[in-house]
Amino acid sequence: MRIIAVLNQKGGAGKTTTALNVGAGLARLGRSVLLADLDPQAHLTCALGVPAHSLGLTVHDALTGATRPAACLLQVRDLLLLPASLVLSGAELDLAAAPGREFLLRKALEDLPGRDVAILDCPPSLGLLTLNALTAASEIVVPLQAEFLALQSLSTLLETVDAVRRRLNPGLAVTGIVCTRFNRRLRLNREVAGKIRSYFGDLAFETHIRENVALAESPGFGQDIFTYRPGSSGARDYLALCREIDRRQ
Amino acid sequence: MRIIAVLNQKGGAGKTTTALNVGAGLARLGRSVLLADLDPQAHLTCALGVPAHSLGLTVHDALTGATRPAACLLQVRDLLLLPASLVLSGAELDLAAAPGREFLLRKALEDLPGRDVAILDCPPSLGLLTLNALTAASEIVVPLQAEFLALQSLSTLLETVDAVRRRLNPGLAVTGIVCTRFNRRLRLNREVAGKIRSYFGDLAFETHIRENVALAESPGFGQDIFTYRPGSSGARDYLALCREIDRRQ
Ligand SMILES: Nc1ncnc2c1ncn2[C@@H]1O[C@H](COP(=O)(O)OP(=O)(O)OP(=O)(O)O)[C@@H](O)[C@H]1O
Ligand SMILES: Nc1ncnc2c1ncn2[C@@H]1O[C@H](COP(=O)(O)OP(=O)(O)OP(=O)(O)O)[C@@H](O)[C@H]1O
Ligand SMILES: [Mg+2]
Ligand SMILES: [Mg+2]
Repeated sequence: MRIIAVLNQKGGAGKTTTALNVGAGLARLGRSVLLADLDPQAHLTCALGVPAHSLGLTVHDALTGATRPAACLLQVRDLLLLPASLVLSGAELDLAAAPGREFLLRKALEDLPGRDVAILDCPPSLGLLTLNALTAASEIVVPLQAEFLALQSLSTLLETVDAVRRRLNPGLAVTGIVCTRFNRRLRLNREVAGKIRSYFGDLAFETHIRENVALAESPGFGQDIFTYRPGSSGARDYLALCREIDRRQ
Repeated sequence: MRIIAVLNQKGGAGKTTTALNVGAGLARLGRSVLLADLDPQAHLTCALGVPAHSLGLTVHDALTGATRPAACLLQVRDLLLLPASLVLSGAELDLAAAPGREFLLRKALEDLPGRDVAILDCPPSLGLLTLNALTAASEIVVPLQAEFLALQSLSTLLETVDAVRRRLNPGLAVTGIVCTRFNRRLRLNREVAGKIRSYFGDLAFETHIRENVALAESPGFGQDIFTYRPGSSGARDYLALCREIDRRQ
């Protein structure tokens, strides 16, 4: 199983939007997909139309060992979801002293039914939940808005990935960096995207995800972009990104 | 001294942009201003042109008591800055067991020279650094992008503020909620802004900060919007917001 962590400690990079629509896009390409929501905001859970406040078991129970992880799974259309809720915000402190605290998610995923791909949505930090994702993952996808502040955080992120690869997860690969909310009419977006390509070469995906309000609207209907607005530029861009991810095995 | 925490656990809400430009705007209105960067990403420090990686003393030293807080201050044009660096990302775990861990910033600010206003930029989480800001603050300003996912996080944020008011800081007031990156041509932005006004009434600022690429460019030059592009809509909107904040003592 490919386990793809979608992460960037910079807030608002497009992590949840990318996890939702890459998950749904890969399912359309015929892959069996598991989504895991590791953000205490539970936005991926909410964007799939699942009311996070009314959930019984969540990923928090799977991480703390309160229950078998398989018992937390929900089926949402053709996707399996390991949902989150606000309870997860206690995880950083609850699990800080647990032995093997970085391996809890990796262990939990081993208990789940096999899928082709698992996609992990991370919170905007490099704390314990993100470390769990990096330790469980076989690869990472980094969404990023092509603006100055976002570029500053990228080197810290890649240093953290290196440290995880050296100490916790030797096989961790970087599948790619994708520009989100991209507007090619803005010089700033073009310049920053150009810098990414010159610093990181092939790690930069060919596909940019263009600014498209349908992508910001679809979570309000509990739908991915392919269900909500199949003809939109958002749907086309995320399908193109999925094909690139599919090719970069 | 007014101590204004700029916070929202939703990533990319416009916290750093608001802290930078409200700080600079209030200074233009004749107030003496202190800015404190509580985000391990150190984006406020970076946006003021201060290279975070080459700093000696930072807010981390002030919080842990390694040094007198006044020794960490930097003068940047007409602003005083309590800078951050990446070292701060260890604070959540370093300080987790410290007695009175939520009061560390409040104590540190007492050691600093008196100013009219202090503005605290918070990370995208409700962890210990944000709790320190909420405990030290006399009031909060909440920037928010007028989109569906951002609206979901708002109720959790206001519940946390209530809990801090009850247990740690009885005087904590909510000065207002401001829509950032606002585009009145988008129905989504108009609808969400309308919901904020109907749910929160006068807590919603009259001023919206319009989408304006100059606001995303100015940090790349280490400048606030008034220095970088004084005639821009970003400068006009942030000055209008400063006047509203000034009036809402
Ligand atoms: N290409 C796009 N076009 C328009 N809106 C977008 C696009 N991508 C994301 N958005 C919107 O931008 C906001 C930020 O995206 P999102 O919430 O996915 O980022 P995130 O990195 O998950 O944020 P956080 O750091 O809070 O977890 C959301 O309101 C989302 O709907
Ligand atoms: N009104 C605006 N118009 C255009 N760009 C903006 C505006 N406000 C903020 N930005 C840009 O949007 C991005 C997010 O803003 P900012 O970094 O200030 O948010 P934040 O809440 O501090 O993010 P984080 O959660 O990572 O701390 C930045 O690249 C910033 O330059
Ligand atoms: Mg998210
Ligand atoms: Mg910020």
